[in-house]
Amino acid sequence: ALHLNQVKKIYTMTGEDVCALSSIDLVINENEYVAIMGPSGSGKSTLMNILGCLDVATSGDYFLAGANVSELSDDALAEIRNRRIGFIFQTFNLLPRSSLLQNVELPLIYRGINARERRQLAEASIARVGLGDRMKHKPNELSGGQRQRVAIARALVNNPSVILADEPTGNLDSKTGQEIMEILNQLHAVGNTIILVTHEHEIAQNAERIIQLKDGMIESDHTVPML
Amino acid sequence: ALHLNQVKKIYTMTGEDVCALSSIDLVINENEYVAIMGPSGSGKSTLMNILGCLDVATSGDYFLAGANVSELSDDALAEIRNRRIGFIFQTFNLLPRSSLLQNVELPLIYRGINARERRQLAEASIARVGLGDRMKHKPNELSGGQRQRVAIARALVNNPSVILADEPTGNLDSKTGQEIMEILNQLHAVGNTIILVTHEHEIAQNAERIIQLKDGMIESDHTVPML
Ligand SMILES: Nc1ncnc2c1ncn2[C@@H]1O[C@H](COP(=O)(O)OP(=O)(O)OP(=O)(O)O)[C@@H](O)[C@H]1O
Ligand SMILES: Nc1ncnc2c1ncn2[C@@H]1O[C@H](COP(=O)(O)OP(=O)(O)OP(=O)(O)O)[C@@H](O)[C@H]1O
Ligand SMILES: [Mg+2]
Ligand SMILES: [Mg+2]
Repeated sequence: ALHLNQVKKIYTMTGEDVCALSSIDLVINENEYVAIMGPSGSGKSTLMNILGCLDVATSGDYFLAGANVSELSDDALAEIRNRRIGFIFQTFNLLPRSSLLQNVELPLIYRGINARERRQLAEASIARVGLGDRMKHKPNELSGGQRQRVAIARALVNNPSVILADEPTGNLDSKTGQEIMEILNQLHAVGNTIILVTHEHEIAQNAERIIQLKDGMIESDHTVPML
Repeated sequence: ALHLNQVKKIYTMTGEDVCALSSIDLVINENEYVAIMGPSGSGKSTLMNILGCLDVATSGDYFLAGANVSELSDDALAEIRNRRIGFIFQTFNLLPRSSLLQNVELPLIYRGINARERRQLAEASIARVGLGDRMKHKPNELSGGQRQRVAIARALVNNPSVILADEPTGNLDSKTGQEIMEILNQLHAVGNTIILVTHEHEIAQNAERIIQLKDGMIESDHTVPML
């Protein structure tokens, strides 16, 4: 389970502090499917970065599977980020000078997987998002939606049990967006935890629970009616 | 008017050519409001880059207000890109080490506008997209949707008469997205030409005409029914 307790995040800048998260209490259990929505600037990506152990809260605690994240060693944190959590970034964060294949292999390299198996796993992840015919392209030789799909393929290649997807369909046409949601839905069906930021209500309907953020606070938190 | 005649775009890579646009004939008249839709990878951004004089067709001609773009001088092209066309990029293309204000001032600097007037114009454009309180932030100190709005503010600061918007609301919640569409609708109402790539049907409905791309070709081209 992911458990945030009184989590605040303040960005300190010269002359002004920005309070991005104001006081978040949140529990997400294993195998939940949660959508996070809210206005631009309301703190969604900041919340995701803390859940993904990519950023640290200014105050409050984050318990991941019972362990207080601030007390974990660097190695333990690296292991979590690499193997347990798959993060799909809102702005993709691809290596510009590496090919699509190399970008997707990156989490496998960190794991020490041998070159042959790495290639097979990466190719499978790439094929699943429909980019098998673009493997040698670099990010700037791909369309916006293709880059988004590379970010997705990379996040999923290590079979993480928690998937944090920040606007995974923002650059995709409806059909391709639905194909991506089908991948996430399947991953949920086999037991993984899915946390998804989206601004599209149709996409949010794939989840079981919708959390609305506003000004760094949780405004509402409802289960999605079963159909 | 923007007139593409038998335009092809082929990206040449070692070992494979990618045909991004296969044979485009297209006329967009002054003050039209056009939405371009289509699957990921179908050639929308490539088409926008050619219309915006940011890229060159492999074959075929592009006439902009009667002039063949391939015959224009570098100075004439620079003037078009800076003053006549405002381009909102799908991946924002902001200067990472400059503040929001500096990013939006950039087109005004190229025009040789003095510092005081530049600042006023840039601040007005920034206020219009709701980021008045974020002016000193750099792009990595902004949310995804805020970065998108900086790209919009920058594209509009020179009052261009042709606006090319590539997924301008892809990272915005519905309400902020509608505020942006209201800006574009107002610009259309005062005589400007708006060409918008979007994957969201609701956003496309703001336009008068919807063009569907598929595999680098125009699949359909219809006027939007008046309501
Ligand atoms: N520099 C490049 N070199 C090689 N191929 C490229 C390059 N840029 C784009 N492509 C390819 O050209 C095709 C069209 O790309 P384009 O960016 O126009 O698509 P798009 O319709 O904007 O897609 P999206 O909706 O995903 O943004 C894609 O299949 C892409 O892989
Ligand atoms: N490094 C930073 N320094 C200062 N302020 C920041 C930084 N990163 C984010 N912010 C601010 O914190 C607030 C929350 O940002 P966040 O990225 O979490 O928003 P968001 O909900 O993801 O927005 P969007 O929907 O636009 O992606 C924003 O107002 C933003 O300007
Ligand atoms: Mg965000
Ligand atoms: Mg594109």
